[in-house]
Amino acid sequence: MKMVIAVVQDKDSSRLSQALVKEGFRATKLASTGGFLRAGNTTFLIGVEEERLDQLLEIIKSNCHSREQMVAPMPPAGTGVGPLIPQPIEVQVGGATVFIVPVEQFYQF
Amino acid sequence: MKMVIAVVQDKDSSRLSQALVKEGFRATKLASTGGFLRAGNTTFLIGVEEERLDQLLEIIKSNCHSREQMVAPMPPAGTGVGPLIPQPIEVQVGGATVFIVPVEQFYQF
Amino acid sequence: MKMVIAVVQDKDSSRLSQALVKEGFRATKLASTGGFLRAGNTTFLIGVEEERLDQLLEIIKSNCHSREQMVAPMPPAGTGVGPLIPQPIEVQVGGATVFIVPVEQFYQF
Ligand SMILES: Nc1ncnc2c1ncn2[C@@H]1O[C@@H]2COP(=O)(O)O[C@H]3[C@@H](O)[C@H](n4cnc5c(N)ncnc54)O[C@@H]3COP(=O)(O)O[C@H]2[C@H]1O
Ligand SMILES: Nc1ncnc2c1ncn2[C@@H]1O[C@@H]2COP(=O)(O)O[C@H]3[C@@H](O)[C@H](n4cnc5c(N)ncnc54)O[C@@H]3COP(=O)(O)O[C@H]2[C@H]1O
Ligand SMILES: Nc1ncnc2c1ncn2[C@@H]1O[C@@H]2COP(=O)(O)O[C@H]3[C@@H](O)[C@H](n4cnc5c(N)ncnc54)O[C@@H]3COP(=O)(O)O[C@H]2[C@H]1O
Repeated sequence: MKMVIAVVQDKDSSRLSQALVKEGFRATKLASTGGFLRAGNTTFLIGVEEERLDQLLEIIKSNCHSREQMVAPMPPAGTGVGPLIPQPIEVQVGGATVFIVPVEQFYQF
Repeated sequence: MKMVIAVVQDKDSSRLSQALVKEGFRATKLASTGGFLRAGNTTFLIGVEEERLDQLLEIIKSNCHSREQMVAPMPPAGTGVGPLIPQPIEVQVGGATVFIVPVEQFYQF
Repeated sequence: MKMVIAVVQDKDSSRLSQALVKEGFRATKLASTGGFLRAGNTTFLIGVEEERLDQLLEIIKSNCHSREQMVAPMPPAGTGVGPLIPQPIEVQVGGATVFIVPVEQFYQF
């Protein structure tokens, strides 16, 4: 068994959830925050049997989409530097960032 | 060392916390949501030395209880299908879903 | 690649985030709760290439500080035992509790 940890954009969270349910995948969702943009996103924990892993990755890939996000960069607090009106910059945010972690034992009580 | 990731029902979260403290287990709790029922639940992260793993699993098993939950199934948004008054269905929700993950290094700074 | 799971105190969360961004580390943050004190803390998930792991641990160590926290111990609910005015106790809370977990596959879609 593997644990898939997938960080996805909030905009894709419901669609991904529904696709997972439809194909019988089980998941737990955590509200999370990106370290860089400090915007909310969603972290999925999906325990999956190895033989279904490729199908799961396909579902994540097709339901999560890369988008551009405008960011007003913030100068570090208390430095006093940085322009009066910070120029917003464009950042490409990926559809999903996925980590596959080994599971040594799995139980349901 | 192992990392135990345990998804438990909110109703059992406090009792499990107290049992863990009483036996000297350390834990971090995350508010989570089930992918199917979309109801709140709790995800425990419990780092544990291998020799105490069986005792920990026993504590989780005895403090987390399986329950039935009524669910009004929602037709997928925007499909326009589904009955006017969806018949609620009964779902058995387990006491705990537990993943044991290897920890290669552990530090406290 | 490794997944670093770091539980840090809320007071250090922003400083740690900024230090990670400055050095090009990517992270996802989860609002969490300590099992013992039941106070809010922050769980960082940081996927990192093995060659940068030591630098990452150094950043966590230097940005997260141990502190004393006063706790009014609560007698277990419904036992009816415990003093009328529970004497607060002092608890040393570490800067960071860090677990390093193996990542078998990593994708960005
Ligand atoms: N130091 C930096 N300099 C320049 N650009 C930077 C940067 N840090 C991040 N970015 C850019 O900003 C996007 C949002 O990052 P954020 O950390 O808010 O939100 C991230 C974070 O929550 C998570 N994530 C990505 N890589 C991760 C990793 N190695 N470990 C843990 N979480 C990760 O996935 C979200 C989307 O990441 P993605 O890579 O698609 O998209 C990133 C990336 O394009
Ligand atoms: N492999 C896995 N990976 C990650 N997290 C996992 C997991 N297996 C279980 N969980 C977590 O544990 C909760 C309880 O799951 P359980 O299987 O006992 O109880 C489940 C199961 O009896 C049923 N169920 C879930 N998905 C189903 C589906 N596609 N079809 C029919 N019944 C389903 O509904 C109950 C509640 O599910 P829900 O998703 O809301 O909540 C799940 C989810 O948060
Ligand atoms: N093995 C592990 N697995 C998962 N998460 C872990 C962990 N070890 C630590 N943590 C997380 O890190 C926080 C700080 O732990 P620390 O050991 O520095 O600082 C701890 C420790 O000094 C003390 N403590 C915890 N449990 C205790 C107990 N049963 N008896 C006496 N002191 C305890 O209270 C402080 C706060 O603990 P709290 O649980 O609120 O918050 C913990 C918890 O959220």
